[in-house]
Parts: sequence; C-alpha cells; structure tokens
Amino acid sequence: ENVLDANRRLALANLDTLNRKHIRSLDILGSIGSGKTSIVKQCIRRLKKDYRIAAIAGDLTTTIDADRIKEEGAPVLQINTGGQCHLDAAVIGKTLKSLNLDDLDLILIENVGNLICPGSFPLGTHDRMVVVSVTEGPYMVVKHPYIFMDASVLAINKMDLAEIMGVDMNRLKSEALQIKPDIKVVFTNAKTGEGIENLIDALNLKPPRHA
Amino acid sequence: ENVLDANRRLALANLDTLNRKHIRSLDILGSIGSGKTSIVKQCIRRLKKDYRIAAIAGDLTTTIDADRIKEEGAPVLQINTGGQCHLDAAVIGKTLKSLNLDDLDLILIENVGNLICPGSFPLGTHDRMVVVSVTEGPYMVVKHPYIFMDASVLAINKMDLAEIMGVDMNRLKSEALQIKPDIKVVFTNAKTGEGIENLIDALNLKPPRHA
Ligand SMILES: Nc1nc2c(ncn2[C@@H]2O[C@H](COP(=O)(O)OP(=O)(O)OP(=O)(O)O)[C@@H](O)[C@H]2O)c(=O)[nH]1
Ligand SMILES: Nc1nc2c(ncn2[C@@H]2O[C@H](COP(=O)(O)OP(=O)(O)OP(=O)(O)O)[C@@H](O)[C@H]2O)c(=O)[nH]1
Ligand SMILES: [Mg+2]
Ligand SMILES: [Mg+2]
Ligand SMILES: [Zn+2]
Ligand SMILES: [Zn+2]
Repeated sequence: ENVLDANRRLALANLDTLNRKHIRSLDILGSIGSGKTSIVKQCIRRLKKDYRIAAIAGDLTTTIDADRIKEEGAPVLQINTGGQCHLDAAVIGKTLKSLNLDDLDLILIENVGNLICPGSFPLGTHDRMVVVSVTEGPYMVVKHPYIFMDASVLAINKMDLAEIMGVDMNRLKSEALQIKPDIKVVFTNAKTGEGIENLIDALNLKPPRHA
Repeated sequence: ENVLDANRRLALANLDTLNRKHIRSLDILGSIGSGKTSIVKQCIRRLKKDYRIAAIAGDLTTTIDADRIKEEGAPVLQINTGGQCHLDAAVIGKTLKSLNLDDLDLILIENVGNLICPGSFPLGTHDRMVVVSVTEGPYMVVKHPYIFMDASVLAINKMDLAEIMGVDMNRLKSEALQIKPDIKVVFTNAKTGEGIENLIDALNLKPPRHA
C-alpha cells in the first residue's frame, strides 16, 4: 500500500469516527499567511453559541496559531509536524483520540501553510476549503489547480488590499470556477470580519435558527 | 541511497558543472506570490549589461513566470513539475544540458512557491536566497526556520505594504538573524525596484566596475 493509499484509508477511518460522533469537520488549506488562522478565529467567534467547537492547528513549529485561536475561548490543539509540509490522516487520527468527541459538534482544522502538498493528503474531514490572499498576486489560482479539486469553498481573502495590489478578485473567482465549477467563492476580510457570514453560509454552517 | 542523499549527490554534480563553466548561480525560494519573479526580473534588468544571464522558472504548471521573465530579454526555461512541490537537483541537471553553458555567466533559478519543501532539496547552486513578503504577516520567519539555514540572503519584500499590514520588518530581520547569524537581510519593493541594488550587493553580484 503506497503512502497516498494508506492516507486515504486512514482518512476514511477519521470520517467514520466523526460521523459516529455527529461531529462536522472542516480542513482549511492555504499558503503561508493567507489568513487561515484569522478565518478560524472569526468562525469560532460567530459559531460558538450554536456549536461546541474545537480547533486543531498544524505548523512545522511553534504554538503561535493555537495560542491565537485560544483567544476565542474554544479548546485548541497544536500539532507540530517538525518538517512535514502537510498534515495527514494519521496525525489527525491520533489527535482526535485526545479530544472529548462526545462534547463536540464541530472541529476546525488549520492545515500547514502550503498550497501544494496538503492537497494530496485528505484528512477525513467532511469538507475542505482553500484560502488565497490577493496579496499573493493574480496567478495563484491558475498555477495551483490541484488544490481546488477537492475543495467545496474558496475564500479570496484580504479583499481590502485588492485595489492596492491591482488584483481582480472576480477574475480569480472565475478561474477557480473553471477548475471546479461547483466551488463556492466568497470574498473576505478576515481581519475585520467582512464576508465571514457569507463564508459560514457557503460552508453550510449557518445555524438553523438564523436561516 | 535515500532520496535526500541522491539529491545531494546530483546537486554536487550540478555545482561542479557550473564551476567548470565559470557560471554563478542562485536559487530563489519563497512562498506563493512573495515576489520571486519580480525580483528575478529586477535583477536581470540591472545585471544584463555585465553578465550573460539565463533564468529557470519552476512551477507546477503554466509558463506564466517564464513569459514574464522573458520580458527582460534574457533566455528563460520553464520547468513544470506537474505535482512536485519543489525543484530538485535531477531536473536542474537535465535543464542545464539544454542551455548553452559556454555563453553564460549567471543562472537565476526561481523555485516553486513553497517555504518548506524546497529547503530540503538543494539544487547545486552557489547560493540560495529566500524572499518573504510582509503581506504574509509577522510569523513566517519563526514558523519556518529550516528554510533559512541554507540561505545566504533574505529579502523582506513588499516593504511598501509593511505599514498597512502592521508588520515590523526590523523584527522579522532580527528573527532571521537569530536562526542564521550570517544571513544578509535586505528590504525590497520588487515592484518599483527599491532595495534591489542592496540585494545585488548582498548577493555579491555587484559588477566590478561599479565597486
Ligand atoms: N489587511 C488584511 N490583513 C489580514 C486579513 N486576513 C489576515 N490578515 C493578516 O494577515 C496576516 C496573516 O494572517 P493569518 O491569519 O495568521 O494567516 P495564516 O494563513 O493563518 O498564516 P500561517 O498559518 O502562518 O500560514 C496577519 O497579520 C493577519 O492579521 C485581511 O483580510 N486583510
Ligand atoms: N506592492 C508590491 N507588490 C509586489 C511587490 N513585489 C511583487 N509584487 C506583486 O506581488 C505579486 C506576486 O509577485 P511575483 O513576483 O509574481 O511573486 P512570486 O513569488 O514569483 O509568485 P509565484 O512564483 O507565483 O509563487 C505580483 O502582483 C507583483 O506585482 C512589492 O514589493 N510590492
Ligand atoms: Mg495560521
Ligand atoms: Mg513567480
Ligand atoms: Zn509536501
Ligand atoms: Zn514537498
């Protein structure tokens, strides 16, 4: 069994665990500094009245992201991969064991900052979303098509800087739709929270009573 | 022989080839959209009167970067890795065979946009530099120490956006120096060219008659 097949098998096991415990889960992918942690924080802030949430943050090193997410009052675990450039289903499977799954409704996983490798290693979450930042320039979508193929949602973040960067967000959106016609695309400012309600909607995480 | 050792062996072979042909070489690393292509273009623009330059651009797909670099009038080859998240010494070794090495003084290699994996795969260049962008936020240096360990120069790019991002460039610089005390750090705006002369100096590429 090769590495990718082994990962896929473990990912299915993780998904099964989460389903048996009635827990929704989301894997958040994106390049370095695109806004993943900021988006996780904004989502927890808005969703914690309706969901019991835990977050898992993946980085080569440091607990910076877990510490920041903790500011929102949800339990957070930090995974340090050492050198591995992506989270994988094995490490998530282990990590799920140290969470009290009976007390959770939603798990948000922030993957390592990398727009390439994590795409090949599904974690067993129900959904994957990608965060790109306009500050990366105009080419990041067409240059990295594979990462979108498994994603249900794309957040085009740092919308406040699109003008100064000279980046056309609508063009990025159409390029993503060309790669994956059913992907939902939202524009966000994860610093201020603009667009985050739309993101929560696109993720099908809008709590029932607000519908 | 494991993958990393094989790569190291091929890297040494590349370095030997370049040395026998009296060609300087530079591997440019950095996350997606940090400014690598813009820096390559700025360097070619200033150095082409003094060096016969060729560039090699690495991406998963598209010829966007090679096309942009060609605008500077230097020969450029594009490597498409398909899915591999880093260039390696083997593909560079092959690529060097399709260049007329007798007619070159300097080869600039733009690695795939990724602040992690390329660090483990030296290409056999004389030097490696890293480009980070202030738009990635304040944590990218401390979170990715390994990529700096082999680098002689760090360009902290998009300096024009440091204020709006609230990122302290001097702090990033000191964090890099903590990881690698002899790294040279420059602040650049690769769009306008600000700081590029300092970068060329730091790379020891300043042509003799300007000294
Ligand atoms: N102007 C602006 N800044 C933002 C926005 N979103 C995030 N930032 C800033 O961008 C930087 C990086 O944001 P993070 O949320 O840490 O990004 P990340 O993807 O988690 O980064 P890594 O996990 O380190 O790869 C921080 O300084 C944020 O405050 C945005 O929409 N607009
Ligand atoms: N404001 C500003 N924009 C910059 C600067 N340097 C590059 N850019 C812009 O940032 C975007 C990305 O620049 P590139 O040079 O393509 O970055 P890259 O690292 O080659 O990107 P990839 O190869 O796709 O990973 C482009 O829109 C550039 O015009 C800078 O110093 N300031
Ligand atoms: Mg983060
Ligand atoms: Mg480029
Ligand atoms: Zn990888
Ligand atoms: Zn890799």
